[in-house]
Amino acid sequence: MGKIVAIANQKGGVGKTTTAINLAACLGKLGRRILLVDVDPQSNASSGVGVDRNENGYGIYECMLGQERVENAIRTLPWENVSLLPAKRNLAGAEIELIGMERREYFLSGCIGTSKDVFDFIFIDCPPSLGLLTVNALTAADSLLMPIQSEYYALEGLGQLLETYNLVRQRLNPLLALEGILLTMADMRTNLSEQVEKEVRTHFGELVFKTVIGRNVRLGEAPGFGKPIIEYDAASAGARAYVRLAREFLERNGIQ
Amino acid sequence: MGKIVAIANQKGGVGKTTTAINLAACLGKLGRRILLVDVDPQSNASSGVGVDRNENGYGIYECMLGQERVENAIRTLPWENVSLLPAKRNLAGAEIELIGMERREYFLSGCIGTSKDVFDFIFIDCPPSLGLLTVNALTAADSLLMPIQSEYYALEGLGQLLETYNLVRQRLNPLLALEGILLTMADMRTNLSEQVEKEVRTHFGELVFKTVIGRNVRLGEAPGFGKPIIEYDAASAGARAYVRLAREFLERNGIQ
Ligand SMILES: Nc1ncnc2c1ncn2[C@@H]1O[C@H](COP(=O)(O)OP(=O)(O)OP(=O)(O)O)[C@@H](O)[C@H]1O
Ligand SMILES: Nc1ncnc2c1ncn2[C@@H]1O[C@H](COP(=O)(O)OP(=O)(O)OP(=O)(O)O)[C@@H](O)[C@H]1O
Ligand SMILES: [Mg+2]
Ligand SMILES: [Mg+2]
Repeated sequence: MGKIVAIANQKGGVGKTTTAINLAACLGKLGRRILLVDVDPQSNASSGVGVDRNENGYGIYECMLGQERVENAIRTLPWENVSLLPAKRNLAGAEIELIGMERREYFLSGCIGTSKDVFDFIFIDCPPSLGLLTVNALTAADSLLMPIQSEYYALEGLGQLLETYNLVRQRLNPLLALEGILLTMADMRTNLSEQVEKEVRTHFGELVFKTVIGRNVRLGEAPGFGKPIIEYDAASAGARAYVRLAREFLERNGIQ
Repeated sequence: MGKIVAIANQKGGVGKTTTAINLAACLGKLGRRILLVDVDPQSNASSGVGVDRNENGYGIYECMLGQERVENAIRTLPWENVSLLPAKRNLAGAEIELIGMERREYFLSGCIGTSKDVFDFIFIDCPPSLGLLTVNALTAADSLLMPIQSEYYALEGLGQLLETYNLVRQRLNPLLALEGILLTMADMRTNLSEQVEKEVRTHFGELVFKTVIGRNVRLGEAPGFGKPIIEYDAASAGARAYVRLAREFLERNGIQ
């Protein structure tokens, strides 16, 4: 029975998409069957693995509104054990459309629930907001993984994110757990990164992944080629960090 | 008569807030009367200048909904010629509330229009989305300033942003112009930054500011002290870049 993990943080540019793509690809390489679900209207997770948002074909929008079965929208990717449920252009208008509907928070869980029978892990890449698309992801998820950049504003935003997590648990999805907090884009040469790491580990202890993703330009280059880092440059510090993260993720989920 | 400039890009973490705060502070130092308006529920522009989102007092939410006059929410800041209209916690629910209202795109322009008589420039810091708060900012603005990070995803998102700009011009605010595209967080040691810069200048020519803001850790440290870079470390490369930007901004607006 698969597990659904939402990757969310309303702070922009903290490494949500980079973590979704690269954790998925590294777990695929370790033999797990992975589905990557893109619910960000920017469609970065889709383009980051080479699928164009303007191309024909179904996406998450049609699935959420019940117009198409998930199986007909899922794309197999050229990398071992990884598939994608893409976001197309039409997702941009979804939030405004969903707002007026009954059970508007349950549209995503209604359509991807069955995928738990096919995949070991399902990662949902969220937009930088706490709006209806992110709430749909938290309602569908078993756990929340929170990337945070080693910077001041990212630390500030963590409180708001945890408030939303608690609200969703109380009202929409009592089973939602915390997968963990992941420090990203850390530049160990600066005091800023060190200070943020110290503060996060003091406040959140075991919740914080031991693996820290350092800043590495190859991670910024890879999406331009539509490839995960493990395919673009397996020897890079960025690839090695995400492989470490994938192993730690499995350990935290009781899988050796 | 003042000019309203919206600083927007739905891509997260591209330097919208950092540009709003630091361009405002540098122009203030050059003698212009500046108002900084925070319409991002994250309230980063507010906390970045030392104003707490949980503190008592009015914010942009009450002003947009006509519950309070703008003059009673504006805070004077300890830096020359700069004032702030803050975002408080209650802004988080605004988008859902506004969606069902008549003329929902005009709430912001309805309340900050009068500030053009008092300030030379009014900068609006937007959230990382193309939702109703950003559309309100574009409807109230005379021009749009687009920070873009020198990375692949940021380049991809520019098309969507310009589509929204055109829609707002056609339907809501025919006077909206483009202030310019600003390259941020450029790391000139990497090919990635150079390639993105070359591509942006080829496509958009004169629209792109000559000033490029390089990556500089002092810009990331300053918000932790609630200060603009020009106050936190005036000698830093980050401060010098934003002073250059302020001078170029004035030149492009015909002010020597
Ligand atoms: N560890 C890293 N080192 C260097 N660059 C990185 C790293 N992680 C991410 N990046 C780059 O930083 C930018 C922001 O990352 P990303 O887009 O994954 O963040 P996000 O949280 O998904 O953004 P958004 O809030 O817009 O969805 C991207 O251009 C990405 O390629
Ligand atoms: N030139 C720079 N050099 C180094 N760090 C920077 C620079 N510009 C911004 N930063 C840091 O990068 C992070 C992202 O910048 P900022 O928060 O201004 O972006 P934003 O577009 O406003 O993000 P959001 O989409 O969440 O509103 C912040 O932690 C900021 O301090
Ligand atoms: Mg993303
Ligand atoms: Mg911001």
